Amino acid sequence: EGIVVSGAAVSKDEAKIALRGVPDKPGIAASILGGFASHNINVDVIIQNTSEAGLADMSLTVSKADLPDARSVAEALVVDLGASGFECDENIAKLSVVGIGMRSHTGVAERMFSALAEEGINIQMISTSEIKISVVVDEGLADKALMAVHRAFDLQNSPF
Amino acid sequence: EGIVVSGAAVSKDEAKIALRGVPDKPGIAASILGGFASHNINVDVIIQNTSEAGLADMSLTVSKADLPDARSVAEALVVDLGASGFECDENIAKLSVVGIGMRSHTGVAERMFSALAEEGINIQMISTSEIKISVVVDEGLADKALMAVHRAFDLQNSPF
Ligand SMILES: C[C@@H](O)[C@H](N)C(=O)O
Ligand SMILES: C[C@@H](O)[C@H](N)C(=O)O
Repeated sequence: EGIVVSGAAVSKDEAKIALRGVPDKPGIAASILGGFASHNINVDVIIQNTSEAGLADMSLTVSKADLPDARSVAEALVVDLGASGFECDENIAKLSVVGIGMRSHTGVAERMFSALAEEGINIQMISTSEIKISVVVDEGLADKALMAVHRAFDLQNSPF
Repeated sequence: EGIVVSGAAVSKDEAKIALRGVPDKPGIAASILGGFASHNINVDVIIQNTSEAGLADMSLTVSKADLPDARSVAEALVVDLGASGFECDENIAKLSVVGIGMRSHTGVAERMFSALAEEGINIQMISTSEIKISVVVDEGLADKALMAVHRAFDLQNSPF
């Protein structure tokens, strides 16, 4: 594949807000991000998969310190948008693998996911870009997860 | 926020496979990527949000040329994993905005999503990394979507 995995890193200062059943129509994503922006909350990961029956789920991660604020933003959004509800979880960590030439990163993703599977670590969320594959795992398993991908990709113990 | 949006680009050679209701337990993501890897299918976007009731949805994008192959991989996976089913859609495009310092990219995401909302363009999927926000939109609206974000971020008509 011509891909070089240059590093892996884990971020434990993450908390998740999962908005469930938001209307899948133009303007909703903008309203959601607007809610967090107006409270000066930095959003890291934003994940939305395709909807079913006109309703979509959107998850965002914020720093743990911002979670109380983010929670109240989410509460208000659920009411304003008529969403089904939301969940929060601060027991998470984000693990990322960085590589060059990852437009064809099927093999890298498979190796990363297999390494986690072999440790019995469940993958809660996945988000990718050309150079990075990020997953959300249980925070208590973050160190084990990082070591697993370091081994799988033969990396030294250094971020990126 | 100290963020500079350096460019935007759209990729029309994209087709989506959405696997629905896959078991949310270790090893599943690895099996899914293994299925595509063994058929030499390049996967671009991988999106998985948190599960509900022990079932997760995972979407992947592939090139349009790979869709027939990817579809048969998906059919087999649904059977092997006991998933609920899958959907395909080749009528999509991926629009990305790239910036520097996007760890706090709430404002950039809001501006991007608002620009699309103002054109009545529905956002089907969202995936982010520190330097990039990618959305999937209807392929027929791809050019309009790119122009909207170029205007919103005052960009010239050049990718990245
Ligand atoms: C769900 C949300 O992304 C919606 N489809 C929008 O375009 O804003
Ligand atoms: C759904 C899938 O990501 C599963 N949680 C896994 O770890 O493989």
